[in-house]
Amino acid sequence: MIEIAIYGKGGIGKSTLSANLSAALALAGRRVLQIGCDPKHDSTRLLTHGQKPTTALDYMRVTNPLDYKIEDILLQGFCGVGCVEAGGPEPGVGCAGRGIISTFDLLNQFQLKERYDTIIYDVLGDVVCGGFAVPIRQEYADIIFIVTSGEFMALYAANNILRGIRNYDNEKKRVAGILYNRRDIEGEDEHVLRFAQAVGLPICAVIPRSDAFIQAERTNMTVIEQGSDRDIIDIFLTLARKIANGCTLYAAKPLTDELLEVVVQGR
Amino acid sequence: MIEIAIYGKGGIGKSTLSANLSAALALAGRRVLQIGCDPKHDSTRLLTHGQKPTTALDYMRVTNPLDYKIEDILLQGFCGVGCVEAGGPEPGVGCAGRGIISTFDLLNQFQLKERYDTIIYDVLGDVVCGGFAVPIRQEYADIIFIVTSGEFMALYAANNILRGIRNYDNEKKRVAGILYNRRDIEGEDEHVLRFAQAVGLPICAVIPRSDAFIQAERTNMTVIEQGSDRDIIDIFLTLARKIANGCTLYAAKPLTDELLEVVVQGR
Ligand SMILES: Nc1ncnc2c1ncn2[C@@H]1O[C@H](COP(=O)(O)OP(=O)(O)O)[C@@H](O)[C@H]1O
Ligand SMILES: Nc1ncnc2c1ncn2[C@@H]1O[C@H](COP(=O)(O)OP(=O)(O)O)[C@@H](O)[C@H]1O
Ligand code: SF4
Ligand SMILES: [Mg+2]
Ligand SMILES: [Mg+2]
Repeated sequence: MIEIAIYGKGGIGKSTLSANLSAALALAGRRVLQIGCDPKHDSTRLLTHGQKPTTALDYMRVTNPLDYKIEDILLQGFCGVGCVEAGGPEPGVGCAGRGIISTFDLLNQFQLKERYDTIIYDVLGDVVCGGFAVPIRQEYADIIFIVTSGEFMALYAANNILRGIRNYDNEKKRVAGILYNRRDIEGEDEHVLRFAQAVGLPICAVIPRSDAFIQAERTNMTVIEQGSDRDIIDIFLTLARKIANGCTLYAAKPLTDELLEVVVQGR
Repeated sequence: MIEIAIYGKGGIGKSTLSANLSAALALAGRRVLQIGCDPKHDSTRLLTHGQKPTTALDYMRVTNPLDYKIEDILLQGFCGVGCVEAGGPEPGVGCAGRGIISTFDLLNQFQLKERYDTIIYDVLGDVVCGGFAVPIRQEYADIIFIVTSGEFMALYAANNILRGIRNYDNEKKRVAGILYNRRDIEGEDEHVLRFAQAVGLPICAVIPRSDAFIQAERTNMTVIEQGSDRDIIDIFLTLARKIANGCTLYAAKPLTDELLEVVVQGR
C-alpha cells in the first residue's frame, strides 16, 4: 500500500489535482481511496458527480458508535475510487483540524485502508498544526507532494509545509516534489523553478491553467472522466505512472523567510 | 477606545488594507496600535519601512518574564502607529493560533492597549479556531471587517468567518461590513454584490487592484505614506472617517454551503 499526502495553500488546486490523480491511478488499475482533509469537505465531488458526502465528523456527532457503518461515510466514485471526507467542527468552536484525527480513528476501527492499495490524503496546508499535521506523521503519508503556483503566497505556504515536514521527522525522506498548478501570472515559471532549486525538489508535474478543469467541474467530473483534453489526461497518467514506479524522495529543506523572498522575488 | 478586527483569507490583502487604514486613521489624528495576528508576521512592514519585528512568541521563548520590556516587541511606525506581531509556533508543532493568545496576555501585562485609542487586529481567516478566533471574542474586537475579493475561495472564507462570529455570540451585532479588495477577475463585482446582499452586509469600501500598492510595497510603505495615488488615499481616508463617526453594525448571517454556491455562482 502506498499513502500519498497532497498539501498546499487553500484554493491552490489540491482537490482538483487529487481527484484527477486518483482517477488516473484507478484507470491504471490501482484500488484508490481519497480522504479529504480540508474543512471545506469538497475533495471528492469530482469523483462522485457532486454527491454531498456525510463527513466523518458530522456522522460521529449524530450516530451511536455501536451503529457505525463505514458505508455511511464512504462514497463510491469514478472507476471504483473510494471517497471519504473528514469534515471539521463549527468555525470558532474547537480545533479546525480535529475532524481529521477523529476520521482517522474511525477509518482505523473499520480497517478501511486495508481494502485499497493507494491512499490519497488531500490536506489543507495554510496552517500546519493540529489535525492538518497528522498526515505528515510517518504512520500515514509515505510520500508527500506540495501543490503550488508561482504566486508568492502559494510558495510561502509551500515553504511552510516543508517546515512542518522537517519538524516532524526529517530522518526519513518523504517529499516526492512539487506539483506546479499554473495560475498564468507573469514570471511564474521562473518563480517556481527558483523555489524548487533552492529547496532541492523536483517539479513532478506542470499542470496548465485550463478551461478543461472548469468545464469538467461544471458537470462535477474530473478531466480524466470527461475525456476530452488529451494533453491534461496524459499529464495525470504520466504522474500516476511515476508514482507506481516509485518516486525518488527528498528531505524537506525549507528556506528562511528572508531567503524565500530573495529566491522568489529576487530581493 | 475602538478595537477593529480585520479578517479574511490568507493572501486576500488584509495586511495591505490594515496598514493603509492604520496610516489613514493616524493621519486623522488617532493613536493607532496594529497587532498582526497571522503566523506570517508581516502585517506591519508597510508601516515600519520593512523592519523585521521580534514577534511576541519568539520574544517570550527566549526572555525571562522578569526581563520583559514592551519596547522590545513594539515598533514605532508611520505617523506614530504602534506595531506588534504575534508570530506563531513552528509549523507541525503546536497550535498555529497560540501566538495570538500568548501575545494578548503579554500586551495586557503591560497595559499596552491603554496607550492608544484605536486597535487594529489583522487576523488570518482561513481557519477560525484556536487563537485565530480570539479577536472575535467580545472583550477584543468591537467591530469586524471582512476582506474579500470576488473569487469563490475568498467568499467561502468570508462566509466561514461569519460562521465563527455567529458561533461566538451573535447577540451583540459587531460586523461592520465587507472590504472588497478587487482581484480584477471576470464578473467579480456581481459575485461580491450578491454575496453582500445575501448575508445582509454593506460593502464599506471598494479597493481597486492597483500597481500603486505593489510600487509602495517595493519601498515598504503604505500608499498613504507614498502619497502619489490620490484616489486610493481618499478611499482609506473615507473609510477612516466612517469608522471615526461610528459604523452601523450587523449580525453575522452566514449562508449554508449550498446557498453560498447558488448566490455566488448562480448554481
Ligand atoms: N489548472 C487549473 N486550471 C483552471 N482552474 C483550476 C485549475 N486548478 C484548479 N482550478 C480551479 O480552482 C478552484 C480551486 O481549486 P480546488 O482544487 O478546489 O482548490 P483546493 O482544494 O486547493 O482548495 C476550483 O474552482 C478549480 O476548478
Ligand atoms: N488592491 C491591491 N492591488 C494590488 N496588489 C494588492 C492589492 N491588495 C493586496 N495586494 C498584494 O497582494 C499581496 C498579498 O497581500 P497581503 O496584504 O499581504 O495579504 P494578507 O495579509 O491577507 O495575507 C501583497 O503582495 C500585496 O501587495
Ligand atoms: S491546532 Fe491549528 S487547527 Fe487546531 S485550533 Fe490551533 S490553529 Fe486551529
Ligand atoms: Mg480542496
Ligand atoms: Mg498578512
